[in-house]
Formats: sequence, C-alpha cells, structure tokens
Amino acid sequence: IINVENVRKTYRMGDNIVKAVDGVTLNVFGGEYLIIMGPSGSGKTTLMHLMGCLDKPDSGEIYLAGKCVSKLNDRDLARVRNKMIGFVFQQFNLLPRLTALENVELPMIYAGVPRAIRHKRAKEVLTMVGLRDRMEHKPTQLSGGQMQRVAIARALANQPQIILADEPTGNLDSKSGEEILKIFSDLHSDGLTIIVVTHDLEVAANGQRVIHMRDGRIVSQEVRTSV
Amino acid sequence: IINVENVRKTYRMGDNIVKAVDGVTLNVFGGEYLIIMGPSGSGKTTLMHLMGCLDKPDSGEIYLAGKCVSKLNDRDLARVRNKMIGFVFQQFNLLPRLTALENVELPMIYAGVPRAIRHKRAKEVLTMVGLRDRMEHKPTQLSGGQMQRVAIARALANQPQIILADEPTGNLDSKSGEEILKIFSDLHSDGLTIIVVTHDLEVAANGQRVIHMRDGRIVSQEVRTSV
Ligand SMILES: Nc1ncnc2c1ncn2[C@@H]1O[C@H](COP(=O)(O)OP(=O)(O)OP(=O)(O)O)[C@@H](O)[C@H]1O
Ligand SMILES: Nc1ncnc2c1ncn2[C@@H]1O[C@H](COP(=O)(O)OP(=O)(O)OP(=O)(O)O)[C@@H](O)[C@H]1O
Ligand SMILES: [Mg+2]
Ligand SMILES: [Mg+2]
Repeated sequence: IINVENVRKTYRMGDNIVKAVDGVTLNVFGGEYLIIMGPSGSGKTTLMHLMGCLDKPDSGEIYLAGKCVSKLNDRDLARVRNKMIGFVFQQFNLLPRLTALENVELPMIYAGVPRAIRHKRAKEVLTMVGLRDRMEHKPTQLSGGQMQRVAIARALANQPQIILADEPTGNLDSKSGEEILKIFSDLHSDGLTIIVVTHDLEVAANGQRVIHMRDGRIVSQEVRTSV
Repeated sequence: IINVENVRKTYRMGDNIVKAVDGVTLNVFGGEYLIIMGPSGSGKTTLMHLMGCLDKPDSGEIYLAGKCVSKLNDRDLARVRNKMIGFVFQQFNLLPRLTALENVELPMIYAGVPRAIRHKRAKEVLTMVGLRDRMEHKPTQLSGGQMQRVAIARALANQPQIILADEPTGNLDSKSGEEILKIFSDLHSDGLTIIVVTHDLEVAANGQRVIHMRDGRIVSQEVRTSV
C-alpha cells in the first residue's frame, strides 16, 4: 500500500550535510503491522514524514496505493493524505488555542464531515483513549500523556486506512500504553495498515515485521513467523 | 533538601475542578536518587514543577535547602532556582530560535557565567549527551531524542545540586537512554540529588526510592534495600 523506492532526504546547513534518509527502499503491504526501530537521529521520523506524504524526497519515488506521490499536485496530495492516512506526531503537533475536541475534529472539518457527525466521532475517539473528562481542555491544560492521546485520537478520527504513529507511547504509563496498543491491534484486525516507530521492545512485539534503521538506512529486518 | 508539606494544586475551569496535586507530603534528602511513577495525568509533572519552584502551590509549603519558598520574592526565588536546580522538561521547552549550544548556555547567562567559560561548558555537556555534531542545529533541525538530550544538557550546564528530570528517556532508544542514566548515576555518586519521573521500570531500577502517584496523591513507596 506504500512503496518507497530508493528514497533520499538530505538537509544542508552551510557546509554541513545531514543525510537524514540515505537510500531507503521499503514496500509496506496493505494490512501490514510494521515496526520501525533505530537509534535517536537515525532517520525514522524523516522516513515517516516521507511515507505519510507530509514531505517530499530529494530523490527516489513514493507510491501511495499505487499512485506516484510526486505526480500529484499539492491539493490532490492533501486530499488523498487526509482521507487515507492518520498521522500521530512524535511532538503531537496540537493546536494550542483549540480544545482537545476541536483538535480531533480538525481532520474531519478538512474532509467535509458534517458538524453533528464529526462532533459525535470526536467524542467517541477521545473516549476510546480515556479522555472523556478532558475534551474541553486545551493542550496547555493537559498532561504530556494526555496530549499524546489527543494526537492519537486525532489520527483515528477520519477512519483512515493507514496509521503512521511516531513513538505513540513514549509519554504513557504501561497501562495507558497497553490500551493504545490494543486499539491499534483491533484496527489491524479490521484491516488497517499500522506503521509504528518505537524504542520500546514491548510495543515492537505487536508488529508482524520489524525494520531497523541506522544513519538513514535500513540495516536489518525481522519477520515474525508465529501466528 | 526538598520538603513538600501537605501541598495542593488545583486547576479551575468553569465549574470543573481538577485536583492535580491533592495533599502531597514528601521529604527528599540531600543526595537521594528518587523515582516518581504513576498513570498519565496523576500529577507527576505538576508536583515536579512545585518542587522545582517553577510554580506555587495553592496550599501547603515547600522548603528548598531549608528555606521556605513562599517567603522568597520572585527575584530571589529565580536566583536560588537557577543556582541549585537543573530541570529537564517533559516537553523539552527549548527556545526555537536558538541553536542547541545557545539553548544550553541560557542558564549560565542568567547565572552571570563569563562567555568563554559558558561556551566551553556548553560544548562539554552537549558532547556528554552525544550531540557534539549537532551544536549549531536549532530545535526544528533536531530529532525528538536529540531535543530531549539538549534539554538534559541544559539542565546540567550550571552544575546544579538537584536534577529534576521529567521523563528524560521517553524519546530515546535504549542505548541513548542508558547513556543518560549513566550520567545521572555518576552525578549521584558525586553527591547530587536526582529526582526522575518515569514510566520505564528499567529507569526506575536506578533509583533508591520509588514513589507512586495516583489522582494527585502519593499512594505507595518502595525503598531499595540492597547496596
Ligand atoms: N531540518 C533539519 N535540518 C538539519 N538536520 C535535520 C533536520 N531535521 C532532522 N535533521 C537531522 O536528521 C537526522 C534524522 O532525524 P529524525 O528526526 O528522522 O531522527 P529519528 O530517527 O526520528 O530520531 P529520534 O528517535 O530521536 O526521534 C537527525 O540526525 C537530525 O539531526
Ligand atoms: N492548566 C491546567 N488546567 C487544567 N487542568 C490541568 C492543567 N494542567 C494540568 N492539568 C490536569 O492536571 C492533571 C495532572 O497533570 P500532570 O501534567 O501533572 O500529569 P502527569 O502525571 O505528569 O501525566 P503524564 O504522565 O501524562 O505526563 C491532569 O489530569 C491534567 O489534565
Ligand atoms: Mg523521531
Ligand atoms: Mg507529565
């Protein structure tokens, strides 16, 4: 469902060159539960942003459900992304002046979902992540783990086909983390494609395949052979 | 070295009341390595901000090295805090327009450290956390784990007596996390007081005492009896 073909992303700072993604080829099949691991700074977030069509590679191609992403204009790209992909950002990226509820409604507003329906759906996903009593709180009125759960709820709001979650449990206690992983597993059973960046081996244990990155490249992968 | 006496912090939002810290009494002895754990939203960050004198309780008292914090004026409080406490924020709180190096120099500028000395010290602590090649990067040019390490370096810059670290390894791979914990252990051997909020049991294993919070209160504690 996502094909990454020899993709590169380089940052230039004066004379300094950072090869954040340095030739990555990766094929994610529809319905896969993929885990991405690797040291801090190895390029995981950069790769996730390229796969989620939030950023363009300097070379190579990205295909989303067979469509070549670089051939889409910005408006079509935004529309496809909004419809197919739910992205959980490592730094949450919540809008500070909106409540938790309004933050979760945002992707649905963009998708043209009628007010009553998106209101109901936003409450539903916030309740799913345990934030029923925090819907009217703004991000500065939430704990770190609560902000992370709002970011997760927002990614689920539009019922996307693909979830890209960048370290979704880093700020959560083990119980809250397990609840989130259960949500992901249930969605995976429903047929969604789940891609999770994590540093946590217990999170990684939920995936079907684990790829390891180092210095902008994929250096190894393991495929789970059990049921 | 820090005494928390029946401290309360309540947030009011319209008719809603959130008892973030609901009567906490805690005595941290000088040189202790204390771990604070608890579910998301249980009040850990709020308690840390009160202990670090970044916030004032609604009731109860806080004593820092024997001084009653509420009796200090803002300027004296800021000076004592800057000199004694290094705080690692859960959301890093880096200044986006400053480089990693400049962010780390900030507490030293405030303390009146001469330019050449603070420049050298900033480079030293950034190298300690593995960011020697990232000193000129601004926060938006850093990975999540790199930002977290800049926040840690900044907390160490002024050689404080107390380190308050709010989930300092949440964005780090296990190797980078271990390097940070080694720094904390070394500082602890030098006599520093270390207080770490964490969700990670492996991090908790480094402490001498673990307190558990729930709904704004301390509900249990364990003291390590081995060497
Ligand atoms: N805008 C930028 N300019 C320069 N360098 C950048 C920029 N963004 C990222 N980098 C660098 O690219 C590398 C990869 O960053 P990335 O955020 O993808 O890492 P990561 O694997 O997600 O790390 P972490 O586990 O710490 O989140 C890092 O070394 C980072 O310093
Ligand atoms: N400014 C505020 N206004 C209203 N409620 C707040 C505010 N700040 C925090 N809260 C609430 O206070 C409670 C405690 O927050 P705190 O940040 O201390 O939790 P925490 O234990 O650090 O959680 P986490 O592990 O998720 O970081 C949370 O339920 C949060 O929603
Ligand atoms: Mg990252
Ligand atoms: Mg917190």
